[in-house]
Amino acid sequence: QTEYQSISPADFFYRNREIAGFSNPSRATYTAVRELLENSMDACEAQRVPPEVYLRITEIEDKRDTETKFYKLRIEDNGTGVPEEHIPKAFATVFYGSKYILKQARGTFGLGGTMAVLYGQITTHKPVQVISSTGGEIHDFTMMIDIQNNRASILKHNIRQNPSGWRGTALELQMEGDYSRIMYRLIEYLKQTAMVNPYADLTYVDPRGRLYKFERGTEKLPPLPQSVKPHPHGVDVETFRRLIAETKTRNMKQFMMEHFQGVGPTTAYKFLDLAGISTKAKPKTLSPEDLVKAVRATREYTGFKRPDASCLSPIGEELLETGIKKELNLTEEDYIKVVTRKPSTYLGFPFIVEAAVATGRTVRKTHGAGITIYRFANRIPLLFDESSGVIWKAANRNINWKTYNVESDTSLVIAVHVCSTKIPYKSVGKEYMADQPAVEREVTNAIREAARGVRRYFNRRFRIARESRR
Amino acid sequence: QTEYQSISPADFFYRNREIAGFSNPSRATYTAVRELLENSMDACEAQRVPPEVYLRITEIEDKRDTETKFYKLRIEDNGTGVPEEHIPKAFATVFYGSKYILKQARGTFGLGGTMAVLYGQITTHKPVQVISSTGGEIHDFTMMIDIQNNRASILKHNIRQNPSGWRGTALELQMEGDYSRIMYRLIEYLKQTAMVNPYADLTYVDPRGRLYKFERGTEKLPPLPQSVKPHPHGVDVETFRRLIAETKTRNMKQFMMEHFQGVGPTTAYKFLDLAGISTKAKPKTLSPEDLVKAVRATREYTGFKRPDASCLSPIGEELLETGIKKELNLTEEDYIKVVTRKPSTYLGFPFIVEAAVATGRTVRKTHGAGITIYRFANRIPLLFDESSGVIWKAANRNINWKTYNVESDTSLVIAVHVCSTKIPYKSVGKEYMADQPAVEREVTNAIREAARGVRRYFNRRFRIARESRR
Ligand SMILES: Nc1ncnc2c1ncn2[C@@H]1O[C@H](COP(=O)(O)OP(=O)(O)OP(=O)(O)O)[C@@H](O)[C@H]1O
Ligand SMILES: Nc1ncnc2c1ncn2[C@@H]1O[C@H](COP(=O)(O)OP(=O)(O)OP(=O)(O)O)[C@@H](O)[C@H]1O
Ligand SMILES: [Mg+2]
Ligand SMILES: [Mg+2]
Repeated sequence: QTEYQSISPADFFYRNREIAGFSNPSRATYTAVRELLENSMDACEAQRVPPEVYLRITEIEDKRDTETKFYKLRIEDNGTGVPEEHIPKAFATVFYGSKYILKQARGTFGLGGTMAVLYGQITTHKPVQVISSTGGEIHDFTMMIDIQNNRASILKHNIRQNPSGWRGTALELQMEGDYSRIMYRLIEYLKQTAMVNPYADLTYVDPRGRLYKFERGTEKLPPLPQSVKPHPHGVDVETFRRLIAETKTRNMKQFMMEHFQGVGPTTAYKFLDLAGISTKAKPKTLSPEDLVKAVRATREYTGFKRPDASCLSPIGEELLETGIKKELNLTEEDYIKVVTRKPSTYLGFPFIVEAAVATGRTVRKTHGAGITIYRFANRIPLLFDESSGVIWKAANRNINWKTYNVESDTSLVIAVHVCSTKIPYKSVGKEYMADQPAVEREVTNAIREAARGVRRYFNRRFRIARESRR
Repeated sequence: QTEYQSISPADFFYRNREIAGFSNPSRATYTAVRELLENSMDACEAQRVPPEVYLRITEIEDKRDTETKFYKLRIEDNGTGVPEEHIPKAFATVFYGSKYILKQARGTFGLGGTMAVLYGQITTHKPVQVISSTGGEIHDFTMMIDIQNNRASILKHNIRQNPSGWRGTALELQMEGDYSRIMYRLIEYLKQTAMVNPYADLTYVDPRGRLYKFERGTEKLPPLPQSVKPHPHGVDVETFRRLIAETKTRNMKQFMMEHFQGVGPTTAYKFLDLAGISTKAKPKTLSPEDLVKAVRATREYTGFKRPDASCLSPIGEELLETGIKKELNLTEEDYIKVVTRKPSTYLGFPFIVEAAVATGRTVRKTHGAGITIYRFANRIPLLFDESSGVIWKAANRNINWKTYNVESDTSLVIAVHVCSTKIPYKSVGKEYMADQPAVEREVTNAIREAARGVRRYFNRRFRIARESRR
């Protein structure tokens, strides 16, 4: 009499949508905008063009319903576009996407865009319209999600010619929301996105028709991250098993060199020796015991090269400084110190921490006394659950600010950006990062390094003030 | 050149296992025990038997590997057992289970048991063994998870006779872990489980062979929750659409009465009138516009009965007091006040808050000065992320303790239990509950109600002390 059932991934997130950040109409408005904008930014960077993103939120008049509010969200970008055969899955299937590879991107779960579409659909019963082109024909889909089967129901599909060779994606959906409750944070999210993506042009028209324009401060794009092979330290039995199942190599020495980064002939030989596996062994004939021996040896062997950070794309000190100065309106009367740490790893995943500390007259005028923290992960601004995350922990518990001449009434802005092939988010809503020990160490050290710059600045001003009194 | 792929639910949680609570070996040890024990408790309560659960963690000797530790986890219960045809899916498929219905249970996602099996497999490459019977034959499965396809690979399946009519489930898996780091919290989890489930016998043997026995304080089980129909307030377009797709009713009046709780003929008539839908309309011919009108009307119509709380199973004041006294060793020199609130709802989901406040000599001796908070959701102890959750927020920010004669050095224990058909967890790791406004209100009021009892106790003791001085 116990009844069992399985549910689709879309059904799971339909039932538990608060776990994906759609907990109530105002928060859902924020998350929908976030997910769509991050998709556009990823697509533009992949296309290597300075992003042009246009976002419009329109309120839908509803004479009878004064409690609940409904909005039309429209977003357009000049990114890669989505090929015809992938459009239905990209926007109407959970756990489908192009970011499941070992390369830094804002997207990682294959879930966000579809969740925005899903939330719109279950609150309004309206389909989503996606118009996209990769340079050829323009595909115009109107679709809904068949939630129980985690796939698209295509209501309309028009194909148009593309004489101007437009490339990009436009998406329009309708959803229940609560704009006035979330307005401040939404604008703040856009502003902070501009701060760490100063090469992007963002145009936003709000429900009252007001135009917000975040103009690019530079045309210079950050380096394109490269997809890399896994590092031996990030390996577990399942990863190893999958590589073996797919490999075309004929012996274990070739296997190690082919499938992992930074493994040359000598390293492969020494590693296999430690693991107790013959270099001539055929990978596909490895026993389960050998598999486990190999994985354990990846942790014990200390001769592997440092992880390859070409899969990462830090903002860079120049762009970060440009972005912060532009969005915080810093002048010559302010001081800013930007720091980029060397690549590090946690659990085999490479990451880089960048930090900036700013102080001065403008900072005091706009932020008041005390420390204000801006948090970023893979160029995504984090605006919620501040005290739960690793950046707040590092700034508030690991640093003795008095030693940097920072008092409780000093006006200070700290910005921290963590980029990685895998951001240690604690939930699929991407609210905050877990305090992984290696990440916490690097964030702490980055802030300290930047704080030393601020201390020198304070000392210099103190000396100047003292000189001028004599 | 952009490559797209879909991944299975098991693959998603394999890649993002920290989101399910498997962030590192010590935390994984805790989460695995939690998920398995909660499955056993659910199964015993469903079978209406006082739970007998046996848990054993054994360290697996590994002469060469001194850094990483490996353990065998074994758990046995006298619950419902799992029918043969469902065993592979129950333990090796993500998003499969028996708790997707509108009824209170510890399990809710269809994911936890499979995650424990998955984590064990990817760290040891060892299969899981599940032995179970629903009273008939005993089925003994040895299996692994085919992660990329989210299904079981059955390595062995033996069927044995069951002359004694044993009923229950035994599961054994191997996993990497770190027992010493998590030991304190694991024992605390077991102790708090005993506190709110005082009808359960829990036996635990730790890696050093030590026996921990939590004996039942009563044979009396709490009321069995009943599966209920949805309340109209919990309805969105998708739920409505699914009910219509499956309905056998012939008109909308019948439809409303058949598929929702607490809707009689008069209520159906008035509701449909407000929605602007004819009582005679055939459900399957409703237009999309009518569907939306009906869903909006469910929010505006104020005449629905209060939600049916028979789907809930609060611990009850008697059992809660028994459990707390037993596990905290309270004596006649301690005071405890237990409170059960009336059922309430958030977003259409019914919930009940129960709270207890205790103080006295034993509390002071064991807990020291200050307030200690015990948190429970559907009888699951919550031991992590205390300051992120709604209970901590209510106790620390919404209550002025001085007005209850509680000073900063007063020794106080607060226990709060929230039970619901849908606990507002913020993540699939079930660490803490979101501060849904209705839930926050009820938790705050429950604590205040119990605190008033404590105030009377303090006043009484103060008067007695004053009398004895005269
Ligand atoms: N504006 C866009 N331009 C180009 N491709 C897009 C766009 N929006 C979505 N896509 C494609 O659709 C896929 C699925 O998007 P979705 O947001 O659901 O997941 P994701 O971005 O991969 O991961 P996450 O859930 O972390 O956001 C993306 O991986 C991308 O390939
Ligand atoms: N010890 C057990 N006895 C009986 N049935 C069990 C047992 N363990 C698991 N099951 C069955 O297997 C299903 C899947 O378990 P799993 O833990 O993966 O999900 P769940 O308990 O439904 O939800 P959650 O992810 O929240 O724990 C359960 O719903 C239950 O039907
Ligand atoms: Mg995305
Ligand atoms: Mg479970």
